[in-house]
Amino acid sequence: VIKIKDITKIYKLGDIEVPALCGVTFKVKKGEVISIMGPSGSGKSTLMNIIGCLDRLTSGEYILDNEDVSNLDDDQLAQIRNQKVGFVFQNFNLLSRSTALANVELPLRYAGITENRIEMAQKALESVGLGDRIHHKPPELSGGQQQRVAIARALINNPAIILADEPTGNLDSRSGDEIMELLLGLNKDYGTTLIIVTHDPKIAARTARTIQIFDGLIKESKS
Amino acid sequence: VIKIKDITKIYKLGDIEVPALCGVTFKVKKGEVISIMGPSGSGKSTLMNIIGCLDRLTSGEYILDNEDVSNLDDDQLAQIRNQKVGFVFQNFNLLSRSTALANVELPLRYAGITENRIEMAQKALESVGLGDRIHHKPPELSGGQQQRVAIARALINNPAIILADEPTGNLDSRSGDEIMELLLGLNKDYGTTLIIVTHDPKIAARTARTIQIFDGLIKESKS
Ligand SMILES: Nc1ncnc2c1ncn2[C@@H]1O[C@H](COP(=O)(O)OP(=O)(O)OP(=O)(O)O)[C@@H](O)[C@H]1O
Ligand SMILES: Nc1ncnc2c1ncn2[C@@H]1O[C@H](COP(=O)(O)OP(=O)(O)OP(=O)(O)O)[C@@H](O)[C@H]1O
Ligand SMILES: [Mg+2]
Ligand SMILES: [Mg+2]
Repeated sequence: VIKIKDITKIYKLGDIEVPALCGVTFKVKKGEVISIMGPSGSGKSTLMNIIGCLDRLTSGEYILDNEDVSNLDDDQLAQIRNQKVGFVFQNFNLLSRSTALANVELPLRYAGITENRIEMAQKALESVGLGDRIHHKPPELSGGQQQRVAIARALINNPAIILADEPTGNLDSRSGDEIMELLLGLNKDYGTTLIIVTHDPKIAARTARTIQIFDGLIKESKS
Repeated sequence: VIKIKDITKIYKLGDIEVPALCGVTFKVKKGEVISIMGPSGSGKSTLMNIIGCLDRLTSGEYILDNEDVSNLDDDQLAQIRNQKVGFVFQNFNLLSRSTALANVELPLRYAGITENRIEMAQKALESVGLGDRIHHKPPELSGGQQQRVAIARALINNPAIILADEPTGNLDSRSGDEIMELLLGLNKDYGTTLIIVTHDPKIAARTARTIQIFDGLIKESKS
């Protein structure tokens, strides 16, 4: 479902060019569960942002669901994101002045859903163990609770592809296991494609295949 | 150096009371290296904020360096923070419109240091592996790089106490080891007291004593 070919990403900082991805090629089948590992700064989030249509590649080709998305405009990318991708951000990206409930409900509004939004959002928060925190705003939540709100928000539209950028970095191992159970359950029940960036080898061990990234290049890919 | 007795912390959200710490008592000796572990939401960051004089306890007693800090006003707490404590925040708390260099330099300005600030800040960033990223602003850095800027900033004044709230959550295991080497080196060379909140048992294993927190209470403390 995802085909990436020779992707480069060069950030421009004034006159300086910062190469973040230096020619990345791989494929992900529909319904696959893969993990991405690599040192801090190696390009994992950059790659996830391109896969999730949040950022543009500098060169190369990205085919998503048989459609070339490499050269779409911002509105077209936004539409693909809303319809196909659930994204758990490394820094959560929650609205700090809205409650957990309102944060999780937001994708439902964008999807034009008019019925039962509150119930659906509450259920999603219960599924990540936050049923008793739904009216707290992000500054009134612990780091791991904020992370779980971000996870609940990514799942709420039952997207075909879930991209999770270090989803358990702020969680104790038991909460981390519960999140993996939840994600793997979606894969099992709905065939959701999962791409999980992680620094935790125990999380990676629960995925079918691990891609190692190093200095913007894929070093190896093993199952 | 740190004596905490029967500390409670109750957050108020409108009419609702959220108990975060329910009577915590422990002592930390000068030069000790301890870790704090516990489930997400159990009260670790709340405890760290009280120890670091960033937040007030609801009841109980906190003696720091033989001085009762339980009832100081905001200015007095700020002074203690600047002089004695280096804090690595779980969510980094970097200034997003300032470079890494400016962020790390900030505590030196507050301490009234007028000479060599840039060199000292650059050296601190090199010590966490970010010598080639000093002019990047936080949005131009990876998650783990932002975490390392936060660490460099906490160390720059060579404080007597370092409080690190999940300092390796966004780091691969090798970068995490390098950070632990750095922190333990400060303890060895300067007798810096280290209190490290972590979800990683391998990090905790490198500390002399681990305190387990559960639902706002200390469950056990073992070496
Ligand atoms: N400002 C606040 N208002 C209300 N409740 C709060 C506030 N800050 C934290 N809490 C609650 O207090 C409890 C303890 O929070 P704390 O941040 O100390 O947890 P933690 O142990 O650091 O968790 P994590 O491992 O997820 O970072 C949580 O249940 C949280 O929802
Ligand atoms: N907006 C930007 N401008 C310039 N350089 C950037 C920008 N964003 C990221 N970078 C650089 O690109 C490189 C890759 O960043 P990326 O966020 O993809 O790393 P990562 O593998 O996710 O790391 P981590 O594990 O620390 O999250 C880093 O060296 C970073 O400094
Ligand atoms: Mg990243
Ligand atoms: Mg915390």
